[in-house]
Amino acid sequence: MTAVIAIANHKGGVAKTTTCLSLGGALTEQGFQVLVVDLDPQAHLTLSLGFRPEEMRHTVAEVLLEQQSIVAVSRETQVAGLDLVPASGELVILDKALYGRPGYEFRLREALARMSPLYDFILMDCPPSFGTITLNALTAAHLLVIPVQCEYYAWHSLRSMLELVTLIREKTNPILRYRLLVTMFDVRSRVHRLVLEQVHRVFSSAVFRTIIQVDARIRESPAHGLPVVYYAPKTRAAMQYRALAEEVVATLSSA
Amino acid sequence: MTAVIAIANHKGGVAKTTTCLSLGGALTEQGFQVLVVDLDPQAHLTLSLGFRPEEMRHTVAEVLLEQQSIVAVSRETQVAGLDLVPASGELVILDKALYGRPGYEFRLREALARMSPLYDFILMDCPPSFGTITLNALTAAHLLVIPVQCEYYAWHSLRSMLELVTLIREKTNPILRYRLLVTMFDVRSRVHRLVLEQVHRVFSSAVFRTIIQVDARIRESPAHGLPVVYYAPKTRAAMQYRALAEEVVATLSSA
Ligand SMILES: Nc1ncnc2c1ncn2[C@@H]1O[C@H](COP(=O)(O)OP(=O)(O)OP(=O)(O)O)[C@@H](O)[C@H]1O
Ligand SMILES: Nc1ncnc2c1ncn2[C@@H]1O[C@H](COP(=O)(O)OP(=O)(O)OP(=O)(O)O)[C@@H](O)[C@H]1O
Ligand SMILES: [Mg+2]
Ligand SMILES: [Mg+2]
Repeated sequence: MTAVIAIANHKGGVAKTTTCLSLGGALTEQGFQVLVVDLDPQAHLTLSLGFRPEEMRHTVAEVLLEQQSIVAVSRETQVAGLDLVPASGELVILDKALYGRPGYEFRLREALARMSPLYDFILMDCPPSFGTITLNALTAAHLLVIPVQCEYYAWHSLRSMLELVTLIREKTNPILRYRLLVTMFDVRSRVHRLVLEQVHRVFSSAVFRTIIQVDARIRESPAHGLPVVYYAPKTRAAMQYRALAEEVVATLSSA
Repeated sequence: MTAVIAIANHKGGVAKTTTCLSLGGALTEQGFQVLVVDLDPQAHLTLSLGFRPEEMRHTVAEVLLEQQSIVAVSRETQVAGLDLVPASGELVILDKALYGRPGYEFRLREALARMSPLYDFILMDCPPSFGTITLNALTAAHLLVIPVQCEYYAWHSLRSMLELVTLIREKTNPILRYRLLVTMFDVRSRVHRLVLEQVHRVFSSAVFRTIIQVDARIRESPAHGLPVVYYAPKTRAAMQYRALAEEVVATLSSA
């Protein structure tokens, strides 16, 4: 059974793309077959695996328009066991073009359902907005990972993010579960420590135990087209994303 | 003559809101009358001035729907000389509702043109996306400030941001000028120093000389409802945003 995971938060710059890339890498390292899907018109996930988004002839846009299958547009990457469905800037137009078409929220879920179970995990990187593309990802997902930065604005964005989860559960995906992941954590920051306490107090068991701390090597890995577990395997960030991968596997098998 | 400035970048988390708040504060400190406009459904600018977005009865959404004037929805803040046009979550719907209506891109510009010149500066905080709301801001602006983080993904997002500027100049706003602002700069980071060199080499005179460095007090200021120049006036970040305000004034008067 393929586990489908969305990585989403409309707050910008909280490490959605970094988490999708790093978690994907950590899962393939453990021998799982993984597909990562880039749903952001910025196409940073595509970029971070060494591709040039402007050169992608077939992207996820065609899957959402029901012109191509997932398998037809997916590509192998330089990481064994990690395939990519690329994105490009044209996704910007799709966000409006899809809106209002009957059943537009189910396009991605239906496309994934048509695939034979080639992968153990499918990870989807979402843009920092609440548009039709993010709705598609939340409708298709079994688990939603919400990366959270322990800062004032990011803390406040959680409320509307969880309102969206409630809405999605009522309308299109009653089985959707979510977990918060604390990212870019700086132990020296008083604000980070205070907000972390609030996150644990308010969300308790919905928060992954693994915390991803700030790490300079994470900033370098996308320029090398590799997840941090392959680019800098002995670093703290690589260890933390490996620990996250184990927690994700445990969460999904405990259904 | 009121100077209209948009603060936009579809890359998330690069300090758009922080810059709008801090620059607005630094300009009022110099005696200018300033209006800040929150165009993000996350409503973080509204939040950072001490308001609760869910309690806002009148927001910028009504201005874009031509139901209310700017003056009717604007509110005074606890900072003398700094008024706010608030936002709320309902802006999410507006992004789709506006699309396709004839002349939808000009709604904000027309609303600002109808105002008598009460303010010296109008600053608009944009969401991390290319939707109809950001198009409205870029169509209305004389100057676009693009906050840039010196990291791999943010560097790559600049290309599509500048393609958008070219498009806006051709279609709706031929006088639009832009400047890059380096934000959240960490002098200890090798990646930051390398990307900064590229930014200066490629964009040279289009980059503000002022660089905003990483500063813990910046993270604290929104929780106190104040721009950093009022919350922590003696800090490096406050000095840097004051220097930016002077550069912005010089840039606009040198038309
Ligand atoms: N643990 C970490 N330590 C240091 N830097 C990090 C870490 N995680 C992410 N970053 C850096 O922070 C920046 C923001 O991360 P990223 O782009 O992955 O966030 P995002 O949520 O995908 O952003 P967007 O909202 O634009 O899609 C990137 O430059 C990334 O390299
Ligand atoms: N110079 C700085 N030093 C330290 N922290 C900063 C600095 N500038 C911004 N921040 C913090 O970084 C985070 C991101 O900044 P901010 O929310 O202003 O970015 P944004 O571009 O408006 O994000 P979004 O794309 O979600 O609208 C915030 O928590 C903010 O407090
Ligand atoms: Mg991203
Ligand atoms: Mg913002």
